[in-house]
Amino acid sequence: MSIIYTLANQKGGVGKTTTAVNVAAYLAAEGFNVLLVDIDPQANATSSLGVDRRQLATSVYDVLVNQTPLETAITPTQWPRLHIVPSANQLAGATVELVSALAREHRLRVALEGAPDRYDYTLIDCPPSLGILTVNGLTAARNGVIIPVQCEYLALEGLSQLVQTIDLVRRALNPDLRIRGLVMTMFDPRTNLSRQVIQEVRQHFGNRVFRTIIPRSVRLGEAPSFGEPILSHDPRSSGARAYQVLTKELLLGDGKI
Amino acid sequence: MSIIYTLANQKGGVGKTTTAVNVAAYLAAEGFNVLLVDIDPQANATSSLGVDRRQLATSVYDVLVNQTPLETAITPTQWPRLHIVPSANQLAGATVELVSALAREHRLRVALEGAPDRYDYTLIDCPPSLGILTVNGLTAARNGVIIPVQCEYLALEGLSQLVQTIDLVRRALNPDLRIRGLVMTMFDPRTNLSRQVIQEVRQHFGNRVFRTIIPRSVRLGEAPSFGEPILSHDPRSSGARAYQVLTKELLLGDGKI
Ligand SMILES: Nc1ncnc2c1ncn2[C@@H]1O[C@H](COP(=O)(O)OP(=O)(O)OP(=O)(O)O)[C@@H](O)[C@H]1O
Ligand SMILES: Nc1ncnc2c1ncn2[C@@H]1O[C@H](COP(=O)(O)OP(=O)(O)OP(=O)(O)O)[C@@H](O)[C@H]1O
Ligand SMILES: [Mg+2]
Ligand SMILES: [Mg+2]
Repeated sequence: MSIIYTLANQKGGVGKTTTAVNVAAYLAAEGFNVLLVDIDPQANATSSLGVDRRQLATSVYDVLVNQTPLETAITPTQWPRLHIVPSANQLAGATVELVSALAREHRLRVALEGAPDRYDYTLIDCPPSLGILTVNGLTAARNGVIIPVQCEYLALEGLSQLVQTIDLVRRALNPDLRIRGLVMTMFDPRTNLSRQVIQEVRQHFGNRVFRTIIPRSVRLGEAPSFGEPILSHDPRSSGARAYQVLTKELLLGDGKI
Repeated sequence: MSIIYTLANQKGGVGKTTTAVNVAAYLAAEGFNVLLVDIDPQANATSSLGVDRRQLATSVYDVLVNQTPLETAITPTQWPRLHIVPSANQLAGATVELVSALAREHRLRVALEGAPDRYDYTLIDCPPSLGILTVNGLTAARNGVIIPVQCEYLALEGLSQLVQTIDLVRRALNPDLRIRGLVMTMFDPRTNLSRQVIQEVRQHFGNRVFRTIIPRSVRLGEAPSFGEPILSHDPRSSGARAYQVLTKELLLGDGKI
């Protein structure tokens, strides 16, 4: 049984994709079999791993809307043990297409339960909204949700709304849903703002905030333009180190190391 | 007749709210009567101007879903000539509530046509998606859409999807819809990535890219925590200067100065 984590936060640009892609890559580098599922119509996780979404026959769109078996959409990447279920632009239409579908919130969970049992970890990258795609991601999150939080004031504002949505999904759709942890991202040590935001988040969420803080690092922004995770693009950068340490912290908490 | 611009880009965290709030504030400072309409359920534009959404009787939710007259939702801010139609969290539910409504894409356009004719400019801030709320924003955009583009690689990827959506809305809902301009945001002169992204955007969009470039400036991230636009928080910062110059460039192009 794969451990399934969903990366969610309706605030845009907070590092959901960057965290999903880089934690997935370090998990694979540590020897675990990893599946990354991209349910964002922007397909940023797909292109961040060098997969060209125009070349694909099947995507997560088919899995969710046409109930195609997940297995047919699984695509290997250049990195051993790291596979992806890619997204595609037509997923943007899924929101409307799924509105009257039966058990529409469970499509992803059901698809993942039918997946081959060869993955140790499954990470799901969500779009910046609390619509049907993110609700699918939260319903499928067997082991919890990982919430990237940018070290910016506006990123604080949306957290209470996100927690309310998580509570709703726990009550109505996924009784096991819990917050696995909050990851502070794009930390800039030169500014008070970054420190204040971390302090504020720690006050509210206590030890559910991962100790590892991800610094702002240009290398992390460059890596997707080469279609590779940071461990390939620049493994000695501060961003790479931080994601490596975060992955270790996650594995420790999961009792895997 | 108010000039109506919509700020849209489904990529998250690119500076839609920051651009809407600060251009609105500088337009008001230049003597124009300005209405800022916040159709993002996160309500970041609302809190960036110090308006407490929990205290409000009516919001843009009532205007869109209950067809309450826009006039009743208009709220003054501390700054002369700058009014806002605030958002509220329950707007997140509007996407589902509006699905079967008649002419659901025209709700905002119709509401704005019923607004008092005392505004020179109306700016609409959208959420990071291409759903019904952003489509309402694009349908209401009488004079065009302003597209903030973060100087990051992943921000490039979504532009073609956004342009396709704009074309769709022009054909089906708003024949006058055009791109008023693209604003490059969070420019970091120390990195090649920023420069490459600007070059790439200029190649595709030519002179539809505003000449004014908004630099990354911590002050811009701080201002919302004080509930004020940058011209109040730190008028001499690089971010303030850039938004002042951008506003002048917009006014020049509109033949207002
Ligand atoms: N620690 C970091 N340092 C510098 N840049 C970063 C960092 N993390 C992410 N970025 C860059 O910031 C931008 C936003 O990050 P990302 O796209 O991962 O966020 P997101 O939450 O997935 O966005 P969306 O809401 O659009 O899905 C991207 O261009 C990314 O490359
Ligand atoms: N030029 C800038 N320099 C530094 N920080 C900025 C700048 N512009 C915006 N920010 C900060 O970056 C974050 C993202 O900006 P903003 O919220 O305006 O983007 P958005 O596109 O409206 O996001 P969303 O997609 O969630 O609506 C915010 O915390 C904001 O304060
Ligand atoms: Mg993303
Ligand atoms: Mg915004």
